[in-house]
Amino acid sequence: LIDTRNLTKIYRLGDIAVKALDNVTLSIGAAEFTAIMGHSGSGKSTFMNILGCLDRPTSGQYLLEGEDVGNLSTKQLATIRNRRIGFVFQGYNLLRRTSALENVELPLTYSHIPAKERRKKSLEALKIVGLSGHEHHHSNQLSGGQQQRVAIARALVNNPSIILADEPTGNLDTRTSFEIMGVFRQLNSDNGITVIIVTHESDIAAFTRRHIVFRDGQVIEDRPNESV
Amino acid sequence: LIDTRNLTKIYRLGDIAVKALDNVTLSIGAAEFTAIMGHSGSGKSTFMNILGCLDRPTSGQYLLEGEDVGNLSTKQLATIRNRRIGFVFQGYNLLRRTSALENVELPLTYSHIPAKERRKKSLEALKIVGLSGHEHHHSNQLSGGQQQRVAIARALVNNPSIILADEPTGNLDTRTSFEIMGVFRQLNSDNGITVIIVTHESDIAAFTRRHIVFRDGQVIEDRPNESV
Ligand SMILES: Nc1ncnc2c1ncn2[C@@H]1O[C@H](COP(=O)(O)OP(=O)(O)OP(=O)(O)O)[C@@H](O)[C@H]1O
Ligand SMILES: Nc1ncnc2c1ncn2[C@@H]1O[C@H](COP(=O)(O)OP(=O)(O)OP(=O)(O)O)[C@@H](O)[C@H]1O
Ligand SMILES: [Mg+2]
Ligand SMILES: [Mg+2]
Repeated sequence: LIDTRNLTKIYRLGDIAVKALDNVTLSIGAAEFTAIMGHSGSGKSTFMNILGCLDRPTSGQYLLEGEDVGNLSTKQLATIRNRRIGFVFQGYNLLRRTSALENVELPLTYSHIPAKERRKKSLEALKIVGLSGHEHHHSNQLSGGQQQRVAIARALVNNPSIILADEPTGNLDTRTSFEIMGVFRQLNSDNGITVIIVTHESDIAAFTRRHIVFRDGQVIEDRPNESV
Repeated sequence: LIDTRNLTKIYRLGDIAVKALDNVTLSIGAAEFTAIMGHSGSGKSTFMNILGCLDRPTSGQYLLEGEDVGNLSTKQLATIRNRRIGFVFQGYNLLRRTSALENVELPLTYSHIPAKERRKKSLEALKIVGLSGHEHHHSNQLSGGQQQRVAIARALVNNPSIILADEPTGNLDTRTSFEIMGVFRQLNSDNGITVIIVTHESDIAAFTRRHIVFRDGQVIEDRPNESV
């Protein structure tokens, strides 16, 4: 499903070059449930942004379902992002003075789904993450963990085939974190959705079946989850 | 040092009243090292915002060093915030297109400290959180965990007597989290700084000496850290 070959990302900051990703070559198959781990600044979010078609590599290839993403037009990339991929950003990226419901409905507006159906799906997604009752609250009226869950609901609402979640439980208490991981696990086992989670917590990574570890832009470890 | 009596915070959202804090009465002494825990939406950030003089309660009292904060003018509150309290926000609240160094220097500009001294203190604070070499990068060029550490450095730079940190390790890998907690522990034991940390992770709370647990705006548990 996902194939990266010699994926490299270099940021130029003045006269310094930061190699955020350094020749990353790996494959993630359909219906896998994978954790991406590594130190702060090791390249995890950069990798996720490229997988999610939100950013392009400096060099190397990214094949999504056999198709070279580097050859796609901006329009084609936007369609993939809206239809096939659900993305939970490390910083949530919610609209602050917009309600939870409207934030969650946003991806569906691109799919020409009737308003009634959009609302129904969005309320369902908010229910799944435990936010029933908060649908009309604006993002800036929600707690940190509630905002994080709105971002998660938004990633689920368009029935994506791939979920990319960058630290989705960073601001959640243990019980809520485990509920969310239970949701991801169910989407993976029941619906065959490929789930890739960036996390730094081992008890969150424990829900997944494969651990990929980054350091300084490189993959230094890639193994099955022994504790499963 | 910190005394709250029947502290209550009610948010009005349309015709609904959300009781974010419900009669919270507790005391935190000087040089204490305390963890505040509880489910998402239980009132932790609301409590921290009031302690940090960033918000006022709906009813009840907050005494800081014996002084009723409710009786202070906006100007006096601003002085307390800038001189006595270091605050790490759950959402960091950094200036995005401003360098890490400038973000960290910001609190010092209120203290009429000469530019050379401001820069020196800020570089030192960035070094303490492991960000030497990143001082000139803008916030939006830093990873999530790097941004979080800029926010922590900014809270340390004005030598506060109280540090209030709302989920300061939520986006940090385990090793970096433990380094940061080591910094807080040292500031507490060597400098007598009162440190109050919101966290949902038990191995982070393990660094502290007292655990306060919130649920639905109330304190349901308040005990020493047994594992110390
Ligand atoms: N500005 C606001 N307007 C309305 N309601 C608010 C506002 N800020 C917080 N609330 C509500 O108050 C309650 C407590 O919020 P608070 O941010 O203190 O929770 P928290 O314990 O910090 O949660 P988390 O662990 O998710 O960060 C929540 O139910 C939230 O929806
Ligand atoms: N827009 C940017 N411009 C310049 N450098 C960047 C940019 N984004 C990221 N970087 C750098 O690339 C490196 C990798 O960043 P990335 O965000 O992928 O790390 P991460 O593994 O997600 O870290 P964290 O766990 O702290 O979120 C870091 O050194 C960071 O400073
Ligand atoms: Mg990141
Ligand atoms: Mg909070």
